[in-house]
Amino acid sequence: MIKTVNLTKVFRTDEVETTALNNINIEIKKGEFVAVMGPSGCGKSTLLNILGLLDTPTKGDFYFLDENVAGYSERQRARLRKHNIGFVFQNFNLIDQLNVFENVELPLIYLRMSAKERKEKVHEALETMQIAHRVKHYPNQLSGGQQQRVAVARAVVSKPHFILADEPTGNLDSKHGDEVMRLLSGLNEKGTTIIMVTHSQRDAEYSHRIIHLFDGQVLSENVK
Amino acid sequence: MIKTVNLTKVFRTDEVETTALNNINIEIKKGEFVAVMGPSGCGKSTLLNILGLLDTPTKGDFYFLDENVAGYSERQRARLRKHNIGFVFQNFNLIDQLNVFENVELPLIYLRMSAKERKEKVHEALETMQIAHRVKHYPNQLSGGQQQRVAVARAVVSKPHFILADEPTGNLDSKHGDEVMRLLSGLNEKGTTIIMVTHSQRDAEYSHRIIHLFDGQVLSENVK
Ligand SMILES: Nc1ncnc2c1ncn2[C@@H]1O[C@H](COP(=O)(O)OP(=O)(O)OP(=O)(O)O)[C@@H](O)[C@H]1O
Ligand SMILES: Nc1ncnc2c1ncn2[C@@H]1O[C@H](COP(=O)(O)OP(=O)(O)OP(=O)(O)O)[C@@H](O)[C@H]1O
Ligand SMILES: [Mg+2]
Ligand SMILES: [Mg+2]
Repeated sequence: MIKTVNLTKVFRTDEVETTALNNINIEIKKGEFVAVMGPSGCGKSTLLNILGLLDTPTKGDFYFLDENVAGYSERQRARLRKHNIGFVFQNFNLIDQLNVFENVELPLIYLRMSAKERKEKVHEALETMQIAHRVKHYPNQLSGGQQQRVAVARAVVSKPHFILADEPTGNLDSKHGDEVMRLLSGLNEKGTTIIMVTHSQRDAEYSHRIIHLFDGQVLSENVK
Repeated sequence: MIKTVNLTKVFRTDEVETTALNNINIEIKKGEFVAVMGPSGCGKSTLLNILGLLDTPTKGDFYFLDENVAGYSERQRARLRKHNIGFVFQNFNLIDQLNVFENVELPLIYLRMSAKERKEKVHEALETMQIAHRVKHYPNQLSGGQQQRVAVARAVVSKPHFILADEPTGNLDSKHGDEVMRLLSGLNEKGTTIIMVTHSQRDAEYSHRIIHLFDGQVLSENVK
């Protein structure tokens, strides 16, 4: 259960002040599959980063699993995040010094799973994303779409309660894109709450509800 | 005029040998607008990097403007590249230490243009990509789609003879994506040769011809 109350985010640099989010009020129930859409620069990634406990609001409240986490420290947020959230980043954020196996394994190391069990789960995630044949490659030895698939594998490997995905199919052909969407759908049917930023109307069709953002504000919400 | 003869590219790492391109024979005429499509990992970026003189073949010949450049040194390729090619990278490759203005200005500095003329051209490119309001921002202060638009602005700013674009609309909503495609179309009508890798059937509609790659080989070519 995720809820924001008058959520505002302002970025300040020497030159410029940008209000990326302006009084956002949204609620996401357990088990929902919500898409977030809107023009480039309207605040989607900023919202997802706050919902994913990677960033903090400037003003307003944010309830995550019924705790008001708006004022939480980095350490408190990291703890909540590691136990609950799988995140697919818009630019993948793979670790260049780790190979594909090690990148996907990382969330499981935080959960203190045995090496044998980690190996099983990593291979399962890689097989699902059809990237097992690149297991020993490093990120800079992968195509753009292959990096994206590794990023998705890493987000799902621990079967987290929440998956937050920022444009998970942007670099994929339609066949691989559909496979990612089917994976997310399947996890949602088993109870995973999914919040997905997308520019693709086609991907948004998999969701229960679409939140439209514009210029840092909620424009509308369509229930499908 | 671009031509490849039995072009082959093999990547070798300690563990693995990957044949990314396998005997590619293609020809692109001056003034054409060619789209390159195919599944994730099939060799599109590898091909574009070689055509764009950023990488060299393992075997085979490659004619660029009637010179066989397959064996050219980095220095020779860089010189040809700076005077002829604008490149939009799949992961943007913006320089983090330079702001938006400086990133877009970079190709013009190599061409030894006056500061006044550079400023005019940079502002024109930024206006066309609707990103002028972010001119003093640094890449990590931009949204994914804004970074992509800066990358496109940089590729077109010197009005080069060739534009090579690797998935130029992957992070853009349909409105901004269409604007990029209209810009490329417009440049093509004025004589720019365009080679565009894309996963989007919609973007491919703007091209004269689509080359389909699969597993490192040319599968087919459709003339539209
Ligand atoms: N530096 C490298 N070392 C080893 N293998 C590589 C390297 N770069 C690319 N490859 C491999 O070469 C193949 C082709 O990669 P390429 O980036 O050209 O694919 P692509 O068609 O652009 O894919 P996408 O649509 O996912 O961007 C892939 O299987 C990739 O794993
Ligand atoms: N660190 C930052 N400093 C300053 N401004 C920022 C920063 N990060 C984002 N912004 C600005 O906040 C706004 C929202 O950015 P955000 O990344 O959320 O957009 P988005 O909706 O995800 O766009 P896209 O579809 O292009 O990915 C943008 O106008 C951007 O320039
Ligand atoms: Mg974004
Ligand atoms: Mg590619």
